[in-house]
Amino acid sequence: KEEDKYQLELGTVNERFIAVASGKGGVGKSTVTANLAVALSERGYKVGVIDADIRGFSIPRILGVEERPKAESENIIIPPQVNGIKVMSMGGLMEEEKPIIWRGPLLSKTFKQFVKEVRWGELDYLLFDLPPGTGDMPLNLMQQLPDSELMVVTTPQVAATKVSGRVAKMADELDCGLLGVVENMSYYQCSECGAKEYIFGQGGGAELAANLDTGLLAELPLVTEVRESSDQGEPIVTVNPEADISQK
Amino acid sequence: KEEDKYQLELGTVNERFIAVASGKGGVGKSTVTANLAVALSERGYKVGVIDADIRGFSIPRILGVEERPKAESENIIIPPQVNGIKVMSMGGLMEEEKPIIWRGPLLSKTFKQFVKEVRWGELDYLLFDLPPGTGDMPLNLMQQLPDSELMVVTTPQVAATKVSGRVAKMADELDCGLLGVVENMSYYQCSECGAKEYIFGQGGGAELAANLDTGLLAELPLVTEVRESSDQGEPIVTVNPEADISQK
Ligand SMILES: Nc1ncnc2c1ncn2[C@@H]1O[C@H](COP(=O)(O)OP(=O)(O)O)[C@@H](O)[C@H]1O
Ligand SMILES: Nc1ncnc2c1ncn2[C@@H]1O[C@H](COP(=O)(O)OP(=O)(O)O)[C@@H](O)[C@H]1O
Ligand SMILES: [Zn+2]
Repeated sequence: KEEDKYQLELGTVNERFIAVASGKGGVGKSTVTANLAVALSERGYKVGVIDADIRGFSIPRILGVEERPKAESENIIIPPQVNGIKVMSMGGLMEEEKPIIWRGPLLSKTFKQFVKEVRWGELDYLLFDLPPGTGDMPLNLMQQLPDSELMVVTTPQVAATKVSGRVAKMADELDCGLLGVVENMSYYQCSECGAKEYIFGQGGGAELAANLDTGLLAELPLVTEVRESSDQGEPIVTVNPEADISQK
Repeated sequence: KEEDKYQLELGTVNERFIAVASGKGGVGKSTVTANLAVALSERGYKVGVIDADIRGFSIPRILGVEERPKAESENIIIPPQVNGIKVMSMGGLMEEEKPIIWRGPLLSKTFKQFVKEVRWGELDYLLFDLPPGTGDMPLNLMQQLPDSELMVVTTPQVAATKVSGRVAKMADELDCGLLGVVENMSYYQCSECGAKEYIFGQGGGAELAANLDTGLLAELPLVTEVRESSDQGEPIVTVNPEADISQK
């Protein structure tokens, strides 16, 4: 099945390229990407992550990456690793404080470098945390890696799913595969009395999945521990493997 | 104090241009813009809103705008109104479902049109709901309307405030004024037992305000009713004027 592998310049990907995306920001795209990476790695898969959310990079923080990328030679970069996961992010290349007023062409060039000039080695999954929206970066990814599959993250708010789902329409026009929809922040359960509240609404994930003619892969609850563990650089799966959020 | 007014092509602004922005999406920027517009209008001010969040427009839905803009002549647009608030949004010009793969120059041209070719008449406040991030649109606004003042919205998560606050660094470099920071989703209070939980963390707003050497204007709780009323096109101030979220 050698021919099934996807060849990169400096590595191979045995299973899938998964682009985690959403038309809307703040829905938990980075949190879902990081937790997916750790959940796959815990199951023995070799995982790489590219934080392509150039303007809002947060993967290094959530995964607890402290090293910076190293240059093996002028055109070869060695990615930092944590829990066996290889991670490349804009966060590794720039200080967090500076505003990033970059134009399209520079973003596209940086993206190409992340894919072609990083020594990824043998991977099973290469995950991409895309910036929110339907701008330059999703376009770059779908054009440069036509075999990638989109995982669309949304909140349960039905009104927001039109915006979240726009990136899937783009994928459809560019002939990029759709893996499914993940609904995040589906409900909140009070830690004192157990009452459930649908703060961000209900049914958005199922409706978006039906609209896009794809499956609803998971409904993840809003759990304070998820945010706390992201702040500590230890995604929920490593902190508490039993928590149902990581079983999906 | 005639000279204090800001002259537009087709109108004047007596008090302020307020650009509601955040380096990060999903923090409640549109919800805060819509609620601020209604709160100001309820106090007798004449308010206009430009939904400049070209890729994620939601102001028309939150404010319950149903009419489309009308053309008075080839270069003059009459904005729709609701509760006396004049609203112009990309949402008014395009179907919600289509992916918006627009490049910078087209966005900048549309923005100019919204400011110069809309008959705003006499206003006290002109609010802008900016797209998340530090890309083209904030740049356009700060360059075209140097008198505008920035209101930065963040969540309480300290780790997220670096990203939320980036847009303020950009304003600083472009000599645009900073009005202050609004912290949104500050805490959640269980509707059954009253227990308070800091789902998204604590202290981010105060820390960002201190970092940016500006004031923390408000700390708004996460309230299910806020999302529900946005879904119904009746922002919280009109639904329940006593709710403390609209008093700020
Ligand atoms: N299931 C969840 N439970 C609790 N907090 C969450 C959950 N998913 C995301 N968050 C928090 O919500 C905020 C936004 O998540 P993030 O992953 O940064 O979104 P995006 O990448 O879509 O902008 C962060 O504060 C994060 O910690
Ligand atoms: N204070 C709040 N309480 C409850 N829900 C809120 C609050 N602020 C925002 N929301 C909800 O959070 C989501 C994101 O808000 P939105 O205004 O669209 O953010 P942004 O404009 O920053 O992307 C929406 O579902 C909105 O209804
Ligand atoms: Zn309770």
